[in-house]
Amino acid sequence: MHSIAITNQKGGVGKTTTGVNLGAALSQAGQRVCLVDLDPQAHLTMHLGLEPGEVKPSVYELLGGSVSLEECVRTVRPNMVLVPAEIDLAGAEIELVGVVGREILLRDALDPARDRYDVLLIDCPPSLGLLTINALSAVEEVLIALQPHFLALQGLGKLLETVSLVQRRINARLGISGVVLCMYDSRTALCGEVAAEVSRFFKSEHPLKSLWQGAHIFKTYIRRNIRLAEAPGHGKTIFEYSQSSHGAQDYKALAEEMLAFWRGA
Amino acid sequence: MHSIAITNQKGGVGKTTTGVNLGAALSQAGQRVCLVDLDPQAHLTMHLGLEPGEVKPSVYELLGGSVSLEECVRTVRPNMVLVPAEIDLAGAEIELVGVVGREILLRDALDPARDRYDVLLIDCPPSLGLLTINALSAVEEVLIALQPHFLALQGLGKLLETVSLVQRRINARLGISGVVLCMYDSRTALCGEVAAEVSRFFKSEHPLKSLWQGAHIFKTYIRRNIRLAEAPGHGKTIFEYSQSSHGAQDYKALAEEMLAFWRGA
Ligand SMILES: Nc1ncnc2c1ncn2[C@@H]1O[C@H](COP(=O)(O)OP(=O)(O)OP(=O)(O)O)[C@@H](O)[C@H]1O
Ligand SMILES: Nc1ncnc2c1ncn2[C@@H]1O[C@H](COP(=O)(O)OP(=O)(O)OP(=O)(O)O)[C@@H](O)[C@H]1O
Ligand SMILES: [Mg+2]
Ligand SMILES: [Mg+2]
Repeated sequence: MHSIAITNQKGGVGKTTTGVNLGAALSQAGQRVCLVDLDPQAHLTMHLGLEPGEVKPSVYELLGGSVSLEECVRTVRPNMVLVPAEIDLAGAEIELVGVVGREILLRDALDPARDRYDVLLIDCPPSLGLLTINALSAVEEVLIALQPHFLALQGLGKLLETVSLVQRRINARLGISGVVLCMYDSRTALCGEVAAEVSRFFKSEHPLKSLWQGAHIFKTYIRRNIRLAEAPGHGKTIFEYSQSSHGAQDYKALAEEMLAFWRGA
Repeated sequence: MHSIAITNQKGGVGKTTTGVNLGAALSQAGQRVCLVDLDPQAHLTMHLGLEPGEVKPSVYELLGGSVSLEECVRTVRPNMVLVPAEIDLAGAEIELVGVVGREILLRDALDPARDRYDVLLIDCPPSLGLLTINALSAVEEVLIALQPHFLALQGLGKLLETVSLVQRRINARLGISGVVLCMYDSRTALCGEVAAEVSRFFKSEHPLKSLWQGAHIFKTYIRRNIRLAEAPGHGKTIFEYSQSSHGAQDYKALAEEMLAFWRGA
């Protein structure tokens, strides 16, 4: 099973939109997909159309160890299940502060997933706190969603340090597997410049270089497309909302590129 | 002094961009402005061009009570000073968990600002954790930065509950003073629909309605403009980077609308 954490502590860069639509595209390609919403804002959960009444037990109870994975998953689409988030999760980082093994609660809870799914996608909140650390401790691959703006590059170093820390202390199998540029506006020079800068950065000599040894900077860019912002309001994936849009084309292409990369690797 | 916290737990909606450019516009209109960067990512600090070596003592030391406000402020532009953030702040929420009066550390530290500045603008991180609570406990006005997308509306309720909680338990003078729509794309129907929804929401009957009794939904929208995303890469405000851009026009108009609102109120 490919276990992937979609991360970036910078807010609003497309993590959740990628979780929903990359997950949907992979499931449409026949992969059994398990999505985990690890953000107290629960946007992934809402994006897929779940009502507030349908979200218990959630990832919060799963972290607390009071339910099994099987009791939490909801089939949300053909071939795609979701472990939802809801507002109680907002208290988790403080509540879990003193718990022994607080960083590996999710890893233990997700262990049964290995035999049941082909892809595990964890949507992280915009922070490097305990929830994101749980995601990084539970997976083998980090997919960085990046908005090609200047401030995006600033956060990258800190994110990589955090991944490195988890890799050294908790999860030796962790690595950066991919970087996907989201909200790409091809009419602007800035996006192209930042994309080139990202590419240079990942090829350069860097003390943490081994972390992204096998990383793949996706050739597919997710272009800025208002349909991607409209779909959540209807509780739909981009494929249900607007099959012919650029957003649908790009996420389908991203999934195909990812599958090809897995086959080739 | 108008003391304002720029908040929204949703990431990437324009809080920092508003902090820099509204602050700059107000200072250019003759207001003495004090900016406080309360985000461990320190994007406001970087946006104004400070080097990593120039940021101690920072807001972290201010919260810890080891320095005074006077020792932290840097004059970054004519009429505008900054209390910078830097990476140590990332540990603050955990370190301060057990401290008595942990929510009012910032309020106490900013008390000297009252006589020295006309406007205090605090840039908050994308969360409703202890740092944002400190900001809400320290100010009288909340300015909500909102991206007119569907998911933006979902977070609003939670944000208002948090403001209400702080108002009832810690800071009776707190209220929502304004809502500014950022990253507005007038070519899309979605932005107009969400803007109308926001307007309806703030006029409707709601148990927390008293919180936004005097609130002003700004008529000025900050349009999506790539210049606003380019300016941080040069360490410049939009006025220094591209005086004639839509971004500069919009933030100047926002400042004028805010000043008129203060005079009229
Ligand atoms: N390619 C795109 N084009 C247009 N809008 C987009 C695109 N990708 C995402 N959006 C919209 O931008 C906003 C932010 O995206 P999203 O919520 O996926 O980011 P995020 O990184 O998960 O944010 P957070 O850090 O708050 O979790 C949402 O309103 C979403 O619908
Ligand atoms: N009106 C705009 N047009 C185009 N780009 C913008 C606009 N406003 C902000 N940006 C860019 O969008 C990104 C997010 O904006 P910003 O950092 O101000 O949001 P934020 O709410 O402070 O994010 P965070 O939640 O991470 O603190 C930045 O790269 C910024 O330069
Ligand atoms: Mg998200
Ligand atoms: Mg910010």
